[in-house]
Amino acid sequence: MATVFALANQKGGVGKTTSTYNLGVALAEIGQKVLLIDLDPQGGLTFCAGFEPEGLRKTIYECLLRNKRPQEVILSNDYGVDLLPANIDLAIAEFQLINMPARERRVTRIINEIREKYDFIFMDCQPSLGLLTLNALAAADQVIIPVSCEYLSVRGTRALLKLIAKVKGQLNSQLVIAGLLPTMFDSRTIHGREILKLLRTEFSNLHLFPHTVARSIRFAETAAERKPVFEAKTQVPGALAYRQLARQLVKSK
Amino acid sequence: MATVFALANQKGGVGKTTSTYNLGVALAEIGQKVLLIDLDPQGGLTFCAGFEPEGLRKTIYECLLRNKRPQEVILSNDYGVDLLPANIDLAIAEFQLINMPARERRVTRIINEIREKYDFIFMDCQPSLGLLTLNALAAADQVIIPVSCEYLSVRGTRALLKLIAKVKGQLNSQLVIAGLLPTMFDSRTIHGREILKLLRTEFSNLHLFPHTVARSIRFAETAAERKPVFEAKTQVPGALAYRQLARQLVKSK
Ligand SMILES: Nc1ncnc2c1ncn2[C@@H]1O[C@H](COP(=O)(O)OP(=O)(O)OP(=O)(O)O)[C@@H](O)[C@H]1O
Ligand SMILES: Nc1ncnc2c1ncn2[C@@H]1O[C@H](COP(=O)(O)OP(=O)(O)OP(=O)(O)O)[C@@H](O)[C@H]1O
Ligand SMILES: [Mg+2]
Ligand SMILES: [Mg+2]
Repeated sequence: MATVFALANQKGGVGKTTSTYNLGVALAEIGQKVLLIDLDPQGGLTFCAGFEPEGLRKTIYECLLRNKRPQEVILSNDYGVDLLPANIDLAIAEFQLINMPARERRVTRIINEIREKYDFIFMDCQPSLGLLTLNALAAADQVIIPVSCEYLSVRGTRALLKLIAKVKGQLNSQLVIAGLLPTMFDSRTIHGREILKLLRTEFSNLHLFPHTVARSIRFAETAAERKPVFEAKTQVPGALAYRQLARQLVKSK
Repeated sequence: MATVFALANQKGGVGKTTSTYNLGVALAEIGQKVLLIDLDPQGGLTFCAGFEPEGLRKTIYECLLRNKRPQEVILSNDYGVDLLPANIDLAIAEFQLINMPARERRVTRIINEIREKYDFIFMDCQPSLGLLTLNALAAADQVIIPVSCEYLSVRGTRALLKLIAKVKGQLNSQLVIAGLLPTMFDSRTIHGREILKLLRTEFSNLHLFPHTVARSIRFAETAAERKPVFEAKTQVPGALAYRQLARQLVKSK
């Protein structure tokens, strides 16, 4: 039975998609059955996993609004992960879902159909607190909050925690915050170190993953090549952090 | 009579807010009357301009949905810019506007009330192509598209250009793309240089601003201190790019 994670932070560009993909591949490398779900109409995760979003005829849109079974839409890639893809069609779903019954539980219903087949399911959220992110939080067992080590992204975290508290109260009482995942950390800058300290003090009641993902251009490069960061030609410290986090998630399953 | 700009890109974390604020201050420094409008419920621009979004009783929400006059809500800061602020209330506006008449023109109506008082008006958009961004594109004379020099953010630009073409066709035939503004450029990396080249070839029919904003931790530092980048203790190449762009915008007014 899969443990379901949402990777969420409405602040843009903090490493949600990069973390979802690389963590997924790191788990597949150690024998876990992994499904990634793209909940961003931009299809960044779908692209990183090696597919062309706009070329797909079936995506999660069909599961959400045309009652297609997820098994008929799920793709597999060369790095051992399965993907429920998304493309721009998903942008319409947000408006169409508003007036539907149980609109916050459409993703939960999809996941319940396939949960038995996987060990881990990760949902990549878009940079907003709209209905799709709400669906992800309602469906998740745990939330990982990527936070880039820059002040503006710490600000966004407070608003997200308020929403998570509301979701726990009204939609999903089991929801747990797995932790804050520091990304794009540059140890050479005072600001980076200050932010890491701030995350520890400001959110002392939350777990701060010790696997800080260091800043490296290799992430942008490998994403452009639709490869996981583990395929970079040189050793990338941030890659190791994702592998360590993967091992930890398996241990605490 | 103000020229109205939208800073838009649905890809998250590409420097929309940072560009809006620093460009605004750079124009105020050379004697221009500038209004900044925050259209992101996270209130990043409101924060950068020196205000605490959640502490404000009146924001753009009241103008959009309670017909409050913008003059009653606008704030001024120590760096010579005016601000029409936003906070989390704005997140509700998106849903409330959906069923209202002329829902795409609510921001246009607000701007028409105050346009005479300013030389430049800049709107900071959230990382999505929803109704608030649509409002900004309907109200704008020109669009500046910040694009970070990393591949994932180039992908998002194509989808944005399609939306802009639609807006031009149906809502705002005068809308012009002022150009793509390369941000977070790191000339030491091959990837950064490749992306700059890609922007030139892939979007050869668009203007690529020659004022490339180099990556610097000073942007995150000054944002945390709610100061414009010009206040950094050391010389910041990216700061000069914003000043040069400001002079160019005045020349081509
Ligand atoms: N540790 C890192 N070091 C440097 N760059 C990184 C790192 N992680 C991700 N990136 C790059 O930063 C950019 C933003 O990352 P990503 O797209 O994963 O963030 P996101 O939170 O999913 O963005 P969005 O809010 O738009 O969905 C991308 O260009 C990515 O390649
Ligand atoms: N030229 C730059 N070099 C380095 N860091 C930068 C630069 N410009 C902005 N930043 C930093 O990058 C992060 C993202 O910038 P910013 O918040 O302005 O982007 P945005 O597009 O407005 O994000 P969002 O999509 O969440 O609204 C911030 O931490 C900011 O301080
Ligand atoms: Mg993403
Ligand atoms: Mg912003």
